[in-house]
Amino acid sequence: ALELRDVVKEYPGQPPVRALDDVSLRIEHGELVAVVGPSGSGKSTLLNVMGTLDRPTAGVVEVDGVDTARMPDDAVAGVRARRIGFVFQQFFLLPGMSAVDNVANGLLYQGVRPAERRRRSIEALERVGLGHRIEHPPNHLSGGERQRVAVARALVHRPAFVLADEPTGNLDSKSTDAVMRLIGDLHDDGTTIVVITHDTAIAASLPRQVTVFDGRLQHDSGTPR
Amino acid sequence: ALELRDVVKEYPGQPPVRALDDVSLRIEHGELVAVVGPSGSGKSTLLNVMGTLDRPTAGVVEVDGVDTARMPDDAVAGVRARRIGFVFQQFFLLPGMSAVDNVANGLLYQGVRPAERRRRSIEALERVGLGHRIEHPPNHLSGGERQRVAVARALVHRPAFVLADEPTGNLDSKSTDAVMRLIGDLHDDGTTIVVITHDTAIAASLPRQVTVFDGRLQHDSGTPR
Ligand SMILES: Nc1ncnc2c1ncn2[C@@H]1O[C@H](COP(=O)(O)OP(=O)(O)OP(=O)(O)O)[C@@H](O)[C@H]1O
Ligand SMILES: Nc1ncnc2c1ncn2[C@@H]1O[C@H](COP(=O)(O)OP(=O)(O)OP(=O)(O)O)[C@@H](O)[C@H]1O
Ligand SMILES: [Mg+2]
Ligand SMILES: [Mg+2]
Repeated sequence: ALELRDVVKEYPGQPPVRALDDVSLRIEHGELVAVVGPSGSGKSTLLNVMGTLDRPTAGVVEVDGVDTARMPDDAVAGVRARRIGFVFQQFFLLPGMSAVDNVANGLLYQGVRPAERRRRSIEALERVGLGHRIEHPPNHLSGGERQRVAVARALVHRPAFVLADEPTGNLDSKSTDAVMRLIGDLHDDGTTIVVITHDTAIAASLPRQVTVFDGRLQHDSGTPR
Repeated sequence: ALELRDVVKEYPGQPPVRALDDVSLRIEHGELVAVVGPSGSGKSTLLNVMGTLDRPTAGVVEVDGVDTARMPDDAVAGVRARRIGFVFQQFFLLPGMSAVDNVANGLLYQGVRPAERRRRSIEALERVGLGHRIEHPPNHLSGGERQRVAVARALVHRPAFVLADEPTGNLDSKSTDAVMRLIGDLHDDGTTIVVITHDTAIAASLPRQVTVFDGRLQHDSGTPR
């Protein structure tokens, strides 16, 4: 499970910004959850804290019972690299590297040999409709193509947890369907997936919806038990 | 009017990518046009060529009868700075500068004094719901907040032409409505506006829709005359 208890995330400022305000949330293995809420409400902050990219100001963040909020950085980084795949709201692809090499980076810490990394990366790109763009670097790709490369990179090492921040925001309906089908397939294989989305149709199609408002969990359609 | 005649945009490669393939399009003053089409179909390339950010490989690009495709770079830059406001698909805000200063940059070449630049920039940010974030730099803003700063910056100098590339892709419904209302108000004041969008509801709400497919104009719901 991925669990947050009484989590606060506050940024300094005049006045300070309380991006997460006493949040408690438990996500069981194998769940598929939508996170929705207004712009600026705290969704990305929630995902970053869940994925151990950001430390909370207060509260507990447990990944399978291990309290990551109190672990040293390198230990946290190890947990994260092995078990969590992140699709970022602003992609962060490596410029100057081809799409296939960008995706293969997602396999670098998994002990996978180069030929196999390339094979699996090409397969991941084909699944998001980019088999014809594998050698293009990000600056030779459209916005939606870059987004799909970011999706492929996050998923290629088959992490236990996938945290996706607006994975279809730049996509047309055909590419959106391809990405959501890929997410659905991973979920069928047992992956735990959290998707931030502004697309109400996508949110409604997932088994559980969590609503964020002003840094608080305003609504949670509920866990399966 | 903004007019493209027989425009080709080809990128080198194995094989070369024909991002625009013999495109002709005329947009009259005061029009409000949606550009739709699949991811990778050529929409951003079309907008960049229309907005003189990219030179075509072949063909003519006329802004009010002036052939910009054959003008020297500095002359083109002058036309563009005075007359065109761009909302980019990937924002390009200046890091380390507050939201209000980022927006005020949109007024630097208009001979507007600093106090007036600040006043108008605050007003622009309030219109997109960011009055409470004016001093935040981009890295202290959410994805949707950054997008709205980019919208405010593009519009603050009241350009004759606004070219918006997915201006609501990262926004919830409330912020999307605020941005589209702002676009509608500018249009009522006579601004010529072209909006690339994957949101079929937004596209349907505009007076004209142009569909791009594989670098060609597949459909054009038509000009008002
Ligand atoms: N510099 C470049 N070199 C080679 N190919 C490029 C380059 N820039 C863009 N392309 C290709 O040109 C095609 C059109 O790109 P464009 O950015 O116009 O698409 P788009 O319709 O805006 O897509 P999206 O909806 O994903 O933003 C894409 O397939 C892209 O891979
Ligand atoms: N480093 C920071 N310093 C101060 N405030 C911040 C910082 N990072 C984020 N914020 C603020 O925290 C709030 C929550 O941000 P967050 O990115 O989680 O929102 P979000 O729900 O993902 O929004 P969007 O839908 O626009 O992506 C925002 O109002 C933002 O301005
Ligand atoms: Mg966000
Ligand atoms: Mg584009």
